[in-house]
Amino acid sequence: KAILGRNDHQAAHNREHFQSEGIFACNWISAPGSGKTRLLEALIEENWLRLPLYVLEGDQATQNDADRIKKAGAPVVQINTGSACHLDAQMVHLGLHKLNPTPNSVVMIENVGNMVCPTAFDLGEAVKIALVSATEGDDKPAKYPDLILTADLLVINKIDLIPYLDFDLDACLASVRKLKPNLPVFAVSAKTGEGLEALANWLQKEAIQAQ
Amino acid sequence: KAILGRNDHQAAHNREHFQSEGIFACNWISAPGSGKTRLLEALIEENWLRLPLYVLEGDQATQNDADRIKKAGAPVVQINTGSACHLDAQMVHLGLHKLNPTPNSVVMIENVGNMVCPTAFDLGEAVKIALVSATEGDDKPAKYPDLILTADLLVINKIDLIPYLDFDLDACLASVRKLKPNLPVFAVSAKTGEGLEALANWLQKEAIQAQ
Ligand SMILES: Nc1nc2c(ncn2[C@@H]2O[C@H](COP(=O)(O)OP(=O)(O)OP(=O)(O)O)[C@@H](O)[C@H]2O)c(=O)[nH]1
Ligand SMILES: Nc1nc2c(ncn2[C@@H]2O[C@H](COP(=O)(O)OP(=O)(O)OP(=O)(O)O)[C@@H](O)[C@H]2O)c(=O)[nH]1
Ligand SMILES: [Mg+2]
Ligand SMILES: [Mg+2]
Ligand SMILES: [Zn+2]
Ligand SMILES: [Zn+2]
Repeated sequence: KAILGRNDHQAAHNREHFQSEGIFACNWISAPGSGKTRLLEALIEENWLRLPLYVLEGDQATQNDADRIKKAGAPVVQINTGSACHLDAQMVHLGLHKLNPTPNSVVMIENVGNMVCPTAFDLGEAVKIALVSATEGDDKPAKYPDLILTADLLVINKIDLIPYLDFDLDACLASVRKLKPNLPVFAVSAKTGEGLEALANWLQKEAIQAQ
Repeated sequence: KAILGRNDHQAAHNREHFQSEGIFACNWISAPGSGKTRLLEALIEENWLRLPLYVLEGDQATQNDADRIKKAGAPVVQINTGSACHLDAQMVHLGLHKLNPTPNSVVMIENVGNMVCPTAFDLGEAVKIALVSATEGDDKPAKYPDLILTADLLVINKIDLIPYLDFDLDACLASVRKLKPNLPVFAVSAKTGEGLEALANWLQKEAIQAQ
């Protein structure tokens, strides 16, 4: 409880930073390997948002994701959390001082691959984006309700693989509706690009409003 | 630290329980949706272990996995952890008193889908089984090193999907070897059954030794 209190204090500080600079910050939360990095790579390469994109990468170990983001062409800082299972507001605060995003830009925060713990730690973001992938199965929303309940947006990724899976998109959407009826949902493939432009338009609209 | 100390005390109690009864207990740890439940379903249905199989299911919410295990034909108890991101030894202790596994049996503990936190909580098991699936990408061992470092066995699942993925099995194995050179690894498909009999034989051998 003390940990969360201290985190919320720092998160409020981050949020003030973002808001005073007109920066639109997103906290991407999902299981390991559901495609957070690949989605960011696609958004950066296609430049649909037509806004400066900055990335904060969170992982237990390695610079792998930051290297991929650098190759895609966006400024990025990698945070290694060690044994910690989530980014917290203090880590993000330190990361932001290295990243130095410009006013009216977009900061994408890719959290540690984890459907549970990151949902409890406010980073100061404007929106929490939950990601599930078709390969994980259609019952993940029901089984990890905090992920859905705390999300402002849900992205269902890897839809290109659905022909090879037992994934029932309608069942997945139904369990999402049961938990959070008005949650906006986009079904996409970071690989083929399907659905990405619509997602980018939603993000861009929110980003302009944040300016 | 106090939390881990109390957990270790209870874990030691669980371990005594198991050892005095000749029970072989496995703690299955992996990301959400990598196939823990499907693998257990297959092991139960095929009965390769030729030993009584009991299951303790851990999930934030729902009875979904326990229902699947019941349908497959094994006695099972579902533990719902609420917001907790991992099973702990006390939850397992309470679950065991409901499950009442017989002497010389096998208890499969399916942990909450999470590659990070469960690795830090001893449940009293004989072996920690780490599971990765090909759909998550080949860099997960490097990015989630605690999972590999604490594992007694690694299972790579969903190999049937490899033709449709960018998954480099050699790269995955190389990053595992870098962290833990002597870790036994099985590549399997819970869907097609490929590799499952070899995995079951390894488990059966360990189970007999535990009796
Ligand atoms: N077929 C297909 N594969 C995808 C898609 N998106 C990502 N992948 C693949 O899924 C694997 C994992 O993708 P990542 O982008 O590393 O996933 P992540 O969520 O960033 O993983 P962590 O950062 O470790 O939590 C990689 O092999 C990707 O190429 C998709 O839409 N379709
Ligand atoms: N193609 C293929 N699909 C699989 C395989 N194993 C599991 N699946 C599918 O992957 C999805 C997730 O499987 P689960 O067994 O629910 O995964 P889990 O690890 O138990 O998930 P959690 O308990 O939520 O962490 C389901 O749609 C399964 O049918 C496999 O070997 N091949
Ligand atoms: Mg990533
Ligand atoms: Mg399961
Ligand atoms: Zn955690
Ligand atoms: Zn007891």
